[in-house]
Amino acid sequence: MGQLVAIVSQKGGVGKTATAVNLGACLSAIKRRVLLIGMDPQGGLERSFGLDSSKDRPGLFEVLSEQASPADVVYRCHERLPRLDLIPINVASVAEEARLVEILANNAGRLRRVAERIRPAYDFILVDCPSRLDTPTQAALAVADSYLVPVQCEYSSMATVGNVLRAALEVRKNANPKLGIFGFLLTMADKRARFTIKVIREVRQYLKTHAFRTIIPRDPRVAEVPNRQQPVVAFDMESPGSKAYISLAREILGRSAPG
Amino acid sequence: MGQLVAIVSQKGGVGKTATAVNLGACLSAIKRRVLLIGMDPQGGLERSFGLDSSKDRPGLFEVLSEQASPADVVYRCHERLPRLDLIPINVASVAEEARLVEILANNAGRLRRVAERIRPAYDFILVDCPSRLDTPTQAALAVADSYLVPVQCEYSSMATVGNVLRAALEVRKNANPKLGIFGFLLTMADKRARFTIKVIREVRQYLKTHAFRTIIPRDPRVAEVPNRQQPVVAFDMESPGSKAYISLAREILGRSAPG
Ligand SMILES: Nc1ncnc2c1ncn2[C@@H]1O[C@H](COP(=O)(O)OP(=O)(O)OP(=O)(O)O)[C@@H](O)[C@H]1O
Ligand SMILES: Nc1ncnc2c1ncn2[C@@H]1O[C@H](COP(=O)(O)OP(=O)(O)OP(=O)(O)O)[C@@H](O)[C@H]1O
Ligand SMILES: [Mg+2]
Ligand SMILES: [Mg+2]
Repeated sequence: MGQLVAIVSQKGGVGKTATAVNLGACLSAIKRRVLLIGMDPQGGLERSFGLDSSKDRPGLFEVLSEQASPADVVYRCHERLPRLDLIPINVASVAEEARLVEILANNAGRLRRVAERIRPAYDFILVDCPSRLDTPTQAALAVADSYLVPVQCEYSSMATVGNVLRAALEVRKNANPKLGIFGFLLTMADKRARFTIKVIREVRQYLKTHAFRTIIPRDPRVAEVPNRQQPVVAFDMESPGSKAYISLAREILGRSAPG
Repeated sequence: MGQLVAIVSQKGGVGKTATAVNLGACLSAIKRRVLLIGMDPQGGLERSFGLDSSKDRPGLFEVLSEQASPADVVYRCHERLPRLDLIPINVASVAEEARLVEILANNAGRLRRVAERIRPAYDFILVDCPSRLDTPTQAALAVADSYLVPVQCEYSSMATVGNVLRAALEVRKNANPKLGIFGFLLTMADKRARFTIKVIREVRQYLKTHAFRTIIPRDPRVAEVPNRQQPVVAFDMESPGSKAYISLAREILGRSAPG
């Protein structure tokens, strides 16, 4: 049975989408079957694979508004990564975004049914959430087994970690008693910057074993992903970003149960 | 009469809060009276001045829920910047965030009345919006004279500029016919990175005179702001980030009307 992990952060631009794309690719390259689900209306996940929001083919929006079934919305991401699939959010306007948020808030059962239908076919399901702690993220946490929080190695990102923990505890209390911590991932580390060292120390002190040992460095090749429309391992296996996401995938597979 | 400018981007981590704090400080240092308003529930703006969300003193949340008047929620930001004031959003939980969003959606008049009450006392009012195009941002655009869009010099940020333009046009059509473009600001430019040059070229080609000439470089001193709890000009006038925000303030004051 697949582990469903929500990738969550209230702070924007910390590497949620980059982690979904690149960790997903690395896990699938080590023989795991992985599904990525876009839950961020800006559609960064689908754009990372060249699949822009388009009404010619259905996505999560159509499934949750009961115009398509889950099987219709699963897409292959890359021909050299056959075990990596994607469900794009497929929201083409602010009006559709509002409709999706309304469905998630009022029909929690729909997302749950989708998750239960697809879960058996995968080892990992990674859900890319938007930078907010309200409905879309709460809905993802309500069906998740655990959550992964990217923490950019900058002061501004540290400050909101407490809000994420509080929001996850709320969901655990009200909707999903099994919700656990998958881990906190330090991202965009630049060892030359004074604040990077400080943030790493604080995260390790405050979050202890919940922080992954692997740290993702700032690597311009990772920032090329939205332009190359493929994960960094697919075009530069030797880059620092690729090596870090591969080591993260191995660290995850080396653990028995999640965090 | 003060110009009310909403700082908007669907992409997260592009420098919305950094621009509100640092551009606000520079405009106030050149003798303009400036008010910053936090509209992002994560509270990054107030944290940049050391004013965490606290229920000991009221903020925007209390004004919009009619527990306080606008005059009660204006705070001084820094003793050496006497012309820079701040209204913190003051949202302390996800439940309060939901309440605020509900008020903004159903009582558009309240924010409008607050804006009209405070506008005469300032030359510029900068509203720091969250990384989303739904209710909080739409409410800010509905009362704004114009909007400023930070565009991080990375591929992922370019991709959502079209969504911002579409969302602003919707608001212009339905709620605020005077809404104009204040400008598009290139941020975190790193001239060594190939994608920086490409994004600058594309923004200039696509947005022409709506793009500010001033470009904000990636500068670790700017990333120190949340830790030092003051704008970068207040602790390092000579840093590349300070010089860029000072030149941006001069470029804005040198124009007759907004773009
Ligand atoms: N390790 C890295 N090194 C360099 N750049 C990175 C790295 N990880 C992500 N980036 C870049 O940083 C920016 C932010 O990353 P990303 O979009 O994944 O963050 P996010 O948390 O999903 O943002 P949002 O809040 O918009 O959802 C993107 O331009 C991305 O390409
Ligand atoms: N010119 C710059 N040089 C270096 N770092 C910067 C610069 N501008 C902003 N930063 C840093 O980049 C990160 C993102 O900036 P900021 O928080 O202002 O973006 P935002 O768009 O407001 O993000 P959010 O989506 O969370 O609201 C922060 O850690 C900030 O300190
Ligand atoms: Mg994202
Ligand atoms: Mg911000």
